[in-house]
Amino acid sequence: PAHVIVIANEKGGVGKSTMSIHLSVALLKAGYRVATIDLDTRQRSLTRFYENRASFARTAPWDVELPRHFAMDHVRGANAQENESAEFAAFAEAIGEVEHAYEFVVIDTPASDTYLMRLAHSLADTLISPMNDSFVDVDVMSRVHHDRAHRGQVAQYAEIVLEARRKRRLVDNGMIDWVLVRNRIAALQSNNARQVDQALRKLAVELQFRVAEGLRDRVIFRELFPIGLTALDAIEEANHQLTPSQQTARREIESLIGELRLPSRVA
Amino acid sequence: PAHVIVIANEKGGVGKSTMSIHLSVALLKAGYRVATIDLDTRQRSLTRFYENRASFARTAPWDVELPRHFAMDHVRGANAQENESAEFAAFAEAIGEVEHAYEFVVIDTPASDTYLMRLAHSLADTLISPMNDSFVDVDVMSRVHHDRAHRGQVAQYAEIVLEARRKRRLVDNGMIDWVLVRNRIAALQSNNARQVDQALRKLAVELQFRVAEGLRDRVIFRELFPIGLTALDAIEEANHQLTPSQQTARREIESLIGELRLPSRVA
Ligand SMILES: Nc1ncnc2c1ncn2[C@@H]1O[C@H](COP(=O)(O)OP(=O)(O)OP(=O)(O)O)[C@@H](O)[C@H]1O
Ligand SMILES: Nc1ncnc2c1ncn2[C@@H]1O[C@H](COP(=O)(O)OP(=O)(O)OP(=O)(O)O)[C@@H](O)[C@H]1O
Ligand SMILES: [Mg+2]
Ligand SMILES: [Mg+2]
Repeated sequence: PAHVIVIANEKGGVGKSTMSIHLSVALLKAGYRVATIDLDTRQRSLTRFYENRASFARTAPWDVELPRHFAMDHVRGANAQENESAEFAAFAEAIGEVEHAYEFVVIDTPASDTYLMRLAHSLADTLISPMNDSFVDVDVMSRVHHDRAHRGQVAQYAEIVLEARRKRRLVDNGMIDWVLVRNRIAALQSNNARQVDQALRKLAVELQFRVAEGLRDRVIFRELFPIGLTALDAIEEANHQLTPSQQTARREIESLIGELRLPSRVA
Repeated sequence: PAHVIVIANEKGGVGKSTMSIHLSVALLKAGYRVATIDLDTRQRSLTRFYENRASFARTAPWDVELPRHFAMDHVRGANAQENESAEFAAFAEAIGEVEHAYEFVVIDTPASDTYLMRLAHSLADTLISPMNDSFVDVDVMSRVHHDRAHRGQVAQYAEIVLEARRKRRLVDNGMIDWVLVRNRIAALQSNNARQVDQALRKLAVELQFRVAEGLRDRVIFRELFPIGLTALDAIEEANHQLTPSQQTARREIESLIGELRLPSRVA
């Protein structure tokens, strides 16, 4: 069955959609059969990227790869139970359609504690949580408190992952490989970034995740969203000159994929 | 009555809490009576900052200003109507306590479409929406589409503001001064940032907001979160050397406050 990659972090704006975009395009370009699912039912950044890419593909001078894409809807009835059952049914149908026909399923999630976001966690083979080098971001994993007595309590997002792991163990004894990926890394490493990194390495043992070097803050990771392209695409052909930074950006994505230790050929 | 400043943007991670922190501390230091309300009931970054600040204040070598702070709770019963009434009651009680006793109320909101987040919009005298220089961020205001036929539709977050304005006009004919504030601005302006700026200036006319120059991406805006301080505080005394970047950071905050055109002495 497909290897399920969930990109999630309850902290807003850490780069979940940006990672989902670059990861899914990279896997497509490596020749895998890829499905993508957007659980951010309001913002839909991943869906919007693939809409732009499909539009660009219509007139592009080369073959532009596209995944099989699903965008979930939020059900807003008065009864919370009924809403969840409807959301579950739609999501289960999408998973049912892709789990045997595709090699990878890449799932983007919203920055809020929703039913579908939690559900996705218990399906994850690889869970990727992007983070900024900031103690504001660490605080959703483990309390960053001036007062030592309150420091280090497991915080709300880590709770969600620990609970998903407990459920997963009961269902099929599967393991969630939880990878924290540093994103929007500054060119010059600050003292603050070193301290955040130290805090994460200590937390990694307690919360059982691993920390991967991610992406630097580069304009190329954001600027092609309107035309549905990435640094991985043949942007030289679309009149974009491939700058040294774009060359490096490609290598950064490739080395990040290497750190994820994804299965090479999925059964 | 108090001047209500709401910091909101459904897009995650744009800097809502960072702006709420720096704005409320700046107003406190200017001698105003300030109340703060945290409507991000899960993440509570603003609440967490003031917890750290109160803890630091206990042993600080100088008088550390603190606002009157309220952290709202999310009510999670099975009936959506009842939850909303309970949340409304708690929020109305907090507003009732501060609207005449304080000069400014600063309200931080979550990156999701919640009942309290929408309610806050209709109370705003000044609405501040931080944004990154990215078309992913523009997309929540106005559709950024490769296909011209779909480009420019009013998107989900702008809809929320337009609706709040309609409601506000009915209630007390008040005007919401909507200010988009660029945040985490790069040191070197890219072509992409120029294009985003152009898109926002055009949108400003259609959606009736104004664009303010905000904050550069500086470590000092994030690194003191664990001890509840900002660049505005007497950090020279806490053994931090005030670097040139921190001097500039102070000026950036002061000039941002100037652009907000807040009332100088509130009746
Ligand atoms: N490595 C990067 N370099 C440059 N910009 C980036 C990078 N990663 C993300 N961004 C930008 O940072 C912002 C946040 O990224 P993104 O929207 O992907 O995060 P998210 O976690 O999906 O946000 P949300 O919580 O709203 O879903 C966007 O403006 C995006 O363009
Ligand atoms: N001007 C800035 N310079 C440096 N870092 C910043 C700046 N503004 C925000 N940050 C950092 O960017 C990240 C996002 O900021 P913040 O948490 O304030 O955004 P938010 O909109 O409140 O996020 P959420 O949607 O999760 O509530 C945090 O890690 C914060 O420390
Ligand atoms: Mg996203
Ligand atoms: Mg916040």
